[in-house]
Amino acid sequence: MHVWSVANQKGGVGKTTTVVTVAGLLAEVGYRVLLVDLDPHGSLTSYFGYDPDELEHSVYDLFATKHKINREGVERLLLNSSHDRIDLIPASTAMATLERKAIGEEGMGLQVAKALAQVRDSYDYVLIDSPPVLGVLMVNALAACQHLLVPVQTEFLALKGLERMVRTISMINRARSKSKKLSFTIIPTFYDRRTQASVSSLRELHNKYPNEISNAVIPVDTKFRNASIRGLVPSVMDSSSRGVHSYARLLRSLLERQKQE
Amino acid sequence: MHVWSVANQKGGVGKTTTVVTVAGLLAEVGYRVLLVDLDPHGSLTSYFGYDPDELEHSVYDLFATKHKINREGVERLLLNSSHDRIDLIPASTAMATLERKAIGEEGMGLQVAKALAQVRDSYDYVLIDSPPVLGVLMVNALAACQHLLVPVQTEFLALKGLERMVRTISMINRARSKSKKLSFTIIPTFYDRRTQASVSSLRELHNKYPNEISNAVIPVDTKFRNASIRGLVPSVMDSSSRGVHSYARLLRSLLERQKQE
Ligand SMILES: Nc1ncnc2c1ncn2[C@@H]1O[C@H](COP(=O)(O)OP(=O)(O)OP(=O)(O)O)[C@@H](O)[C@H]1O
Ligand SMILES: Nc1ncnc2c1ncn2[C@@H]1O[C@H](COP(=O)(O)OP(=O)(O)OP(=O)(O)O)[C@@H](O)[C@H]1O
Ligand SMILES: [Mg+2]
Ligand SMILES: [Mg+2]
Repeated sequence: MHVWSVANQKGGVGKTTTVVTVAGLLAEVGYRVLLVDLDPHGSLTSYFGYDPDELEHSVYDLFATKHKINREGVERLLLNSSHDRIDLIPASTAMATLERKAIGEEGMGLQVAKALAQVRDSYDYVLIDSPPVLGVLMVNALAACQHLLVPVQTEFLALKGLERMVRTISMINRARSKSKKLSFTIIPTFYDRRTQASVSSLRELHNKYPNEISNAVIPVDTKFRNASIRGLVPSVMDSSSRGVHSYARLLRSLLERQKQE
Repeated sequence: MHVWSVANQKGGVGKTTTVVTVAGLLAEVGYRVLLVDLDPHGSLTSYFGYDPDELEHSVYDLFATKHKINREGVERLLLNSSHDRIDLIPASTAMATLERKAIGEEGMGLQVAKALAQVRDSYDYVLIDSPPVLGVLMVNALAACQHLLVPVQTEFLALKGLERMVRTISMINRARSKSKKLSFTIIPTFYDRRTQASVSSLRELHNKYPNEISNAVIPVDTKFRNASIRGLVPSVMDSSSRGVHSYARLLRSLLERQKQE
């Protein structure tokens, strides 16, 4: 089972869109996919028609319990998505209180990793969506994954925020053993070749992070918004769109890289 | 002095862009404007060329001090922007730790309001940018302002998050006296009339919030990104752009509404 997290401390860069689109493409080629929504705002959960304000069981349960997390406890959280090869562990808005609750309690950073270990044989890929804030939920996302996807808007201010994200990754890696270092891929999003800001920031990203930047660039594509109306993964909604094609190229390069490791 | 905050728990909806563009338009007609960056990610601070990781003095100081906040203490925080009628109280990344520090300490929700009272005669308008998370910094933004601007992307998922924001506003209003109730304006952003998601969610916004929605709709305009490269307010960078025109219409209706109150 491969675990990929999608994170960036900047808001609105395409994290949830990356999770949903990559999940749809993996499911189309036959993989069984689990999605985990670690954002208390619950965009991924809402995307599939569930209400983060009303859900009784969610990721929150993984933090609320003092007992050991067991397989039944995790399976109780699973929800269907609109695709039969994709399941979801949803978010609830109650998770916004976890930051405060986590203070003083040791080891809250591994709850998600422990839960995923319980369903290791049921899924081929796990994709974790995270909130745009560095806190206990993002730390769980970084601790649970083997590879990190970092969507970055192709605009000037985004580069500044990325430096901070890269520093956070090196911090996490200092605590990991040599064989388990967290690798990451930078995904340029909202690319628009007509805008000088987009063109020059993409060049700057290649200069600064030549080994981590993905060759697949995600263009601005308003069709992404239509997919969320009906809760369909973008590749099912419109498999010919430019956005979906660019994510398919991204996925091919990620799978290629994985083979070589 | 009028204090307007810009807030939405959803990331990437155009909060910082709204602050910078409205500030530029107010400054152009002669008003003296103070900007306050309450987002630990510091997009507004970076926009004007300052580094939120390196700054010694920032909004953080308003929370760190046990003493009463006085005028000199606030004036020490003021920085220049690229416009001579706009000043800035910057953010620093250290503010990300304030959530944890604020636990158990009473009355941390009014630090910004107290600081602004110290410079009441120096500015005509104060615009407060906030992070995409409901926490002590957003509570300060809501407590310090008389009117709230809520940018909302014209897409399906955004409507769900808006309900939550409106509930937060009613919660805040329960603690305010009748004459000081917080009013708010919903600003539809990233509007694209070619996308079904955009058109139908704008109609839904008008149905659900007929009294709070602004008639001015902000279109998708990639020129906003170019402005941030040079740290110029959008109306100085390109006063003829569609985006700037739509914000000018918004500002006219906000000033109109204010006259009537
Ligand atoms: N390449 C793209 N082109 C155009 N629109 C896009 C693209 N990617 C995402 N979007 C749209 O932009 C908005 C923000 O994307 P998304 O919600 O995925 O970002 P996010 O990083 O998850 O935000 P948050 O920080 O709030 O979690 C959504 O309306 C989405 O449909
Ligand atoms: N109307 C618009 N059309 C096109 N691009 C826009 C528009 N408004 C903002 N943008 C761009 O979208 C990105 C996100 O905007 P912005 O940073 O203002 O959002 P935000 O709500 O402040 O995000 P955060 O939640 O991270 O604070 C920026 O790159 C900005 O230049
Ligand atoms: Mg998201
Ligand atoms: Mg912002």
